[in-house]
Amino acid sequence: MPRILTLANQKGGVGKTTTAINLATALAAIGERVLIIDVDPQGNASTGLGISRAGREISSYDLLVGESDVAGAAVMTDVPNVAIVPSTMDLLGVELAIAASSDRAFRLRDALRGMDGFLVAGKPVTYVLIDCPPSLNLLTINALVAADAVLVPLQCEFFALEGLSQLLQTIEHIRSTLNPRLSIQGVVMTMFDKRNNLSEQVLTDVRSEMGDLVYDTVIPRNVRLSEAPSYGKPALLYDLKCAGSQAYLRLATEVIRRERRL
Amino acid sequence: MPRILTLANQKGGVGKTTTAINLATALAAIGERVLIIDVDPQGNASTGLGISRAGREISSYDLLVGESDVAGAAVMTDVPNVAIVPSTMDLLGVELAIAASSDRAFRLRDALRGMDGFLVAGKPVTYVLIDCPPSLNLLTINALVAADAVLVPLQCEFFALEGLSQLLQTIEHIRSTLNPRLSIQGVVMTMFDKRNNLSEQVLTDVRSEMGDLVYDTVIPRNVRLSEAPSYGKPALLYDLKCAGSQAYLRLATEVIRRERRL
Ligand SMILES: Nc1ncnc2c1ncn2[C@@H]1O[C@H](COP(=O)(O)OP(=O)(O)OP(=O)(O)O)[C@@H](O)[C@H]1O
Ligand SMILES: Nc1ncnc2c1ncn2[C@@H]1O[C@H](COP(=O)(O)OP(=O)(O)OP(=O)(O)O)[C@@H](O)[C@H]1O
Ligand SMILES: [Mg+2]
Ligand SMILES: [Mg+2]
Repeated sequence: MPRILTLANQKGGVGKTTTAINLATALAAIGERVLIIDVDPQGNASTGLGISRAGREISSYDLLVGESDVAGAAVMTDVPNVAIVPSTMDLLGVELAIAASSDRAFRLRDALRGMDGFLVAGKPVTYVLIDCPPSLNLLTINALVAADAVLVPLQCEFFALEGLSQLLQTIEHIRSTLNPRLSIQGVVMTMFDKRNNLSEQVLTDVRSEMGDLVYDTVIPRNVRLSEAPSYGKPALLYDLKCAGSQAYLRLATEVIRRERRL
Repeated sequence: MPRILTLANQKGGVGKTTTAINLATALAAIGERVLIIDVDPQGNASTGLGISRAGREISSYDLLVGESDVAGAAVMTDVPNVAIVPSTMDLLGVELAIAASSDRAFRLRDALRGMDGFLVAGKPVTYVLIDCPPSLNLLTINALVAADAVLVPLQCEFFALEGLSQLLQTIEHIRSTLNPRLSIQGVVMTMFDKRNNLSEQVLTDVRSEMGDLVYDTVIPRNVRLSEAPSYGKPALLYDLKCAGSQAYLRLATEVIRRERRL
């Protein structure tokens, strides 16, 4: 069974999708085989990896309503050893479609349990990364219930701090009710701008509040990270040498080191 | 009756809250009396205007479930002529609370129809601004149904473009089913960074696609805008001379000019 990491934060625009795309690519670069599950109806992770609308015939919607399994829904990306189950706006209707069923919170977990036959480069997947929408709705709950651990992208901004305690409460609630194995892998600080004091201050506040949970690696604000998706590529393929790509490579080795410690 | 403008965009982190706070302050600075309704469970607009947790005894949750009217829920802010109905995390439960009732999409509209007795500086409110969460859920639908017009904050980033057509479809759908008077007041480009080509490219793309709907005023990326909320103040009170504050003052005069043309 692969390790399942969910990228969650109900605050919008903090770097969940950018982290999902570039961390997946970096993990693949150091030898892992990665499947991304895009459960955000916006489908930014799918677009950022170059999956056209036509390539999303079968999507994470089908996985959640039980009309497809992982092998049927996953598509390879242009990144070696990275596959994705893409998303479409159909996901907006999933809450309606499954709200009445008693297993509505376990749909994604159960779908991922049936992925043994799915191979990437002829071998089983070692990591699954799940990209969430900016809310604590049934899609994000499904991702938290399916996960072994949560990776929290946190922007170095004042408003981002405000939502952190709510997110931690939700994770604890899921752990104590629906998914006892759920832990926090770590908190990754994003869009750090060394020219502005606010970034420094938020970083210091979060490190003092969260301690070792905060990764040593801090992702800098770097325009190459926001340019890459318009070419349908992760930053590591668009510009490997840029500060953003290098930070995600460091993050990948730190994630693996933490996984080994478990 | 005041003019009701809703700030909506399901893409996260594009500047909805920053625009709600600073446009409200700028409108008040040019003589309007403004009420903000915070319907985002994160409560960033409430925090950014200095409303403590204790000051949110009655909130937009109570408005939506019918346990309070505007006069009972609104509190004055430190900004002259700006009041707010604050929000709390209780809002996360509102969908459950009102999902079964047939008027669930009209709760906010009906609550705002009953605000005649609510006065700011002894006079009726002239503008209501509604700040939405980053999703197209029942809270955002309530805000679109209650509105006369929508103001769309759009970040100068590639991913922000992707969600625009979906948002426009949703607005059109609400207009044709639940709120025939709903129009688009305009699209305001935010976090424009003149140092990077991507900003320029996105601005050009949006102007060619949306034409006159795009305000002439473009909000620059300006760190003072993101520092101000940590002091519980709008940027106009924190640093009136900064580029961000000056842009929001220009936006306010442009919004009024468009309103007058109607
Ligand atoms: N380190 C960075 N430096 C510069 N830009 C970044 C960085 N990380 C992300 N971005 C850009 O900031 C915007 C927000 O990032 P992203 O879309 O990944 O956040 P998100 O949390 O997934 O948003 P949402 O809440 O809408 O899902 C995007 O336009 C992205 O390209
Ligand atoms: N023009 C700007 N320049 C610099 N920073 C900005 C600007 N506008 C907003 N910000 C900052 O960017 C972040 C996102 O903005 P904001 O929270 O207003 O967006 P939002 O759309 O309301 O987010 P959400 O989708 O989570 O509700 C905040 O930390 C804010 O302080
Ligand atoms: Mg995203
Ligand atoms: Mg907001």
